[in-house]
Amino acid sequence: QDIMATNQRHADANRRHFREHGIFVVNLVSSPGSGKTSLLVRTVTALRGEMPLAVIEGDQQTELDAERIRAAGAPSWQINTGRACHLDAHMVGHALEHLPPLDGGILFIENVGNLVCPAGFDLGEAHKVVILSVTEGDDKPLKYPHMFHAADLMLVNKIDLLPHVSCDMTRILAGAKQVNPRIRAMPVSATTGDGLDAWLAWLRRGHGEAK
Amino acid sequence: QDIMATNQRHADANRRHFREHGIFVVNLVSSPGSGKTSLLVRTVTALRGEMPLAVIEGDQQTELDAERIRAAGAPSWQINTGRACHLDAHMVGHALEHLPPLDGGILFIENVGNLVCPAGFDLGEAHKVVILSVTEGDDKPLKYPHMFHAADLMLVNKIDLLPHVSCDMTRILAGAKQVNPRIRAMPVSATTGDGLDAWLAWLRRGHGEAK
Ligand SMILES: Nc1nc2c(ncn2[C@@H]2O[C@H](COP(=O)(O)OP(=O)(O)OP(=O)(O)O)[C@@H](O)[C@H]2O)c(=O)[nH]1
Ligand SMILES: Nc1nc2c(ncn2[C@@H]2O[C@H](COP(=O)(O)OP(=O)(O)OP(=O)(O)O)[C@@H](O)[C@H]2O)c(=O)[nH]1
Ligand SMILES: [Mg+2]
Ligand SMILES: [Mg+2]
Ligand SMILES: [Zn+2]
Ligand SMILES: [Zn+2]
Repeated sequence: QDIMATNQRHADANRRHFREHGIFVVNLVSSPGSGKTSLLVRTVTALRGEMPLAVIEGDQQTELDAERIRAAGAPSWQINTGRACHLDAHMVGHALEHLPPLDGGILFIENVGNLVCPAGFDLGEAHKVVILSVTEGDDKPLKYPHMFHAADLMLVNKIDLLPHVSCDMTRILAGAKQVNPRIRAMPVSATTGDGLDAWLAWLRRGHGEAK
Repeated sequence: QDIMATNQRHADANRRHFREHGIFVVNLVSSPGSGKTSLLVRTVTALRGEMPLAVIEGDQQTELDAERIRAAGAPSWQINTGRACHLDAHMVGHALEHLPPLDGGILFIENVGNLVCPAGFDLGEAHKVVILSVTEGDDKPLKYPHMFHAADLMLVNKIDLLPHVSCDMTRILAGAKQVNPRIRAMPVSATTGDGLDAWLAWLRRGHGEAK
């Protein structure tokens, strides 16, 4: 598969660049509408001023997500993928040219909403973080295993809606551990702010190690 | 693109088979967890006995969805796609061999949860029906336009949760109409049963025409 080999070459080049400049890079993946942008808006608002921040956005069309990030006070570059269902390392490499220097900072990459294809594409990130909304049901780790296997951290979002949906958190955690024993899990709500402290602590730790 | 030409040949063969046997075929597409299976369970329960019914299920892994359909009283065949992010016409053709004859009936195909790739693959169906959950946000038709352009009907599901989420139905409808002026829209809830009558009437009409 030439595509994967080419992608890996670009990903390795990205990773070298990130390492040389002490940039901590996180690739956020999920189904459409799980809350990636909402969480990023909360995150950049909380971390602004602590270290350089930027967000690369990936969507089939529109600038909507990058506009939400810029309104929260962080630079953001929007990639429109057209018919493509995932970001690749080549796109990310070029997006860097449109962002300010991030030496000693954090780069977030919000991937296209898709619980399948982005699992297979290394972008040069330190970690994939998968976001699962409780509204999607508790069987997703078992039904879409490749993504949960590829992620180091799972944020279970929209926990404020738990009283209104039939979703078993224990089943989510058991399924995720079954497909990926090393995955860590954190319950959060981008709307209420619940659980964000643990997420910010995880980011600060990764950032500290990358510098 | 050889893949698309091969797929189209299989889709045309499927469509000929469906037409010769008077089978009304609907391809259900959505993000993961929008409620495809929940709606199908309600649907087969309501239509059972009126005409022959069957469901082809598509997921990366597990038999979970086909088991839910069989428990509701309709035959179902589960396709596990592995790393593939969508069903194709070749898979659907083979799945038919595992189902009872459906002459004069309705075949539902529940595609892999993915708001991107299934838009490009004809399976031989009469209609693509896209399901959008109000919990995913109201910007999806604009951000994932190809799928809403490819669908003839949009079911806006989980309307029972509207009081608990920030989602503007008018924006959903305007976005869908912008990318596809001919799309029809129906608000439904698979949990409460709201709006299902209009969906069942649409199915009965299509079934009547196909026979
Ligand atoms: N109740 C509740 N709603 C949330 C939460 N997080 C996000 N939402 C809502 O979920 C919808 C989608 O949120 P987004 O942040 O746009 O999701 P996304 O993953 O970035 O979506 P895409 O980029 O299109 O894939 C919006 O209506 C948000 O208001 C949460 O914690 N609780
Ligand atoms: N509140 C509410 N929850 C719903 C509704 N429809 C489905 N759900 C819930 O949404 C979750 C996912 O439902 P499924 O029917 O499994 O969704 P799906 O689209 O088939 O999911 P995949 O096949 O994995 O892509 C489950 O927890 C359901 O209980 C609805 O109308 N209202
Ligand atoms: Mg987003
Ligand atoms: Mg399903
Ligand atoms: Zn794909
Ligand atoms: Zn695909």
